[in-house]
Amino acid sequence: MIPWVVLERLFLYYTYLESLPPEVEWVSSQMLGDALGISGDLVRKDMTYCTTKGKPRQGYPVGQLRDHLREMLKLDLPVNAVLVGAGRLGSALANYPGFRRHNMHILAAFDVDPAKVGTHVGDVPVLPITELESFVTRNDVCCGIITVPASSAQEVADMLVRSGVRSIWNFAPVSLRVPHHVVVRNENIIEGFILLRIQALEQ
Amino acid sequence: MIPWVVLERLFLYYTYLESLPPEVEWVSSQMLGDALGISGDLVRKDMTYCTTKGKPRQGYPVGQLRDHLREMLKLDLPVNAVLVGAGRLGSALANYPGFRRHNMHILAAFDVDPAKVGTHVGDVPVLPITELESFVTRNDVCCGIITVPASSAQEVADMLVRSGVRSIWNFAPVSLRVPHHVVVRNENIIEGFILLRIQALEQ
Ligand SMILES: NC(=O)c1ccc[n+]([C@@H]2O[C@H](COP(=O)([O-])OP(=O)(O)OC[C@H]3O[C@@H](n4cnc5c(N)ncnc54)[C@H](O)[C@@H]3O)[C@@H](O)[C@H]2O)c1
Ligand SMILES: NC(=O)c1ccc[n+]([C@@H]2O[C@H](COP(=O)([O-])OP(=O)(O)OC[C@H]3O[C@@H](n4cnc5c(N)ncnc54)[C@H](O)[C@@H]3O)[C@@H](O)[C@H]2O)c1
Repeated sequence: MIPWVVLERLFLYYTYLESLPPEVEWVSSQMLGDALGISGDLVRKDMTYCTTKGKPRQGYPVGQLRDHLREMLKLDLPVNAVLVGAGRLGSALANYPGFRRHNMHILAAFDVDPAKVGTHVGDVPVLPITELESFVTRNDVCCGIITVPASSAQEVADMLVRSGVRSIWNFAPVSLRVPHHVVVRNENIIEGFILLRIQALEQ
Repeated sequence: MIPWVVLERLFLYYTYLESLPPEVEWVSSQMLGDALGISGDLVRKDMTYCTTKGKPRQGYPVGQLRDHLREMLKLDLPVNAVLVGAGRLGSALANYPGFRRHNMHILAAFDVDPAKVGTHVGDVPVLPITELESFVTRNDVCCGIITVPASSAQEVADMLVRSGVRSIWNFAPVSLRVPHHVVVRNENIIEGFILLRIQALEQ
């Protein structure tokens, strides 16, 4: 198991390599470090998890390292997800073409509101919450996206865990209690704005 | 000027103090450190920016420290914002009641689509992009929120900078070029899902 913080940096190295113009064939640990705001030493330590080796004074081969990271991080593997809460934020996410570009497929959305059940958000069907568990088991779903109000978030998380998802992407401003084998990522969009205003007022 | 990374931690200490039950009257730098996953030493260093002092073996007074942080971070100051791009994501954000709870007021949205101009998203009016600059100057707007496609994001950023906003909250997946005096925060929502899937597949 590669530690979570290393995985996060490997993905950021990958994004940086992807953004380089085609004529750049070699990249040093210093360049990679500068892109992430970390030291060259830490980059070299991270690279011990990769089989692509650097050459003294030349650095790492951009194409080879980029393709190797893509394979290591399994970015080409298609991943299925379901979304619970087809409200304002849920429908913006379900409809977003950017997911498919990264091999992430939202198969269905679930809701309790009778006015939403039976409709579509883009090409994603909105199904009743009572069908969540059977849908997840039948369709090899890896991730559940939670966009319900904070008051229902834990109850929805429990349903997702019971149905067998391995990961939860949570937009509700509550911290969820889940078993160790389930990975949770909390997105706190509002926090971004609060930090921005603090910095803007400090200027 | 307090460094950005310290401001970010001060806000996270504040959020932690807010979440404590009322009967907890003292908190140690160790407890604050554990909440953020950092060392007690770093907490003590951060606290040198605050006037609330800790007491040996007792720690910091929760109520006093929380109120002092709230004042330092100017969380009670109302902040005006405008949103450019009243599409899927823009309308989910413009409509979200969570902003007002944190004294952040989205006064208007702007768009180029004639079908959207003249409508409302919740109680936020959608105005033509040609009126952006005069609206911002007339209404003391601190922040511009960018939710337009990547291809228009830089042009919209230039307009916001010309109109005098001090900060930009950018949701488009591009990095913006802005003058030093303007603060930019890039929200890359998709990155959260990619990191989650990497970790889930690694389990
Ligand atoms: N809208 C935003 O910009 C925004 C920003 C940050 C965070 N959030 C968070 O995202 C979540 C959703 O926000 P929103 O603005 O989309 O709210 P919303 O009220 O528009 O949508 C919530 C949806 O969840 C459904 N729902 C409620 N309980 C349910 C349950 N038990 N099972 C299934 N569906 C259920 C509702 O019927 C509704 O369709 C909230 O927790 C909010 O705090 C939203
Ligand atoms: N929808 C999501 O869940 C999501 C997630 C992550 C990132 N994003 C990013 O957020 C941005 C918006 O995404 P969306 O899904 O809401 O797209 P969208 O197409 O639904 O909305 C874009 C809006 O911007 C308007 N617009 C285009 N050019 C403009 C200009 N020059 N000035 C003013 N308005 C202009 C369009 O008329 C439209 O209303 C994109 O950059 C996207 O990559 C969206």
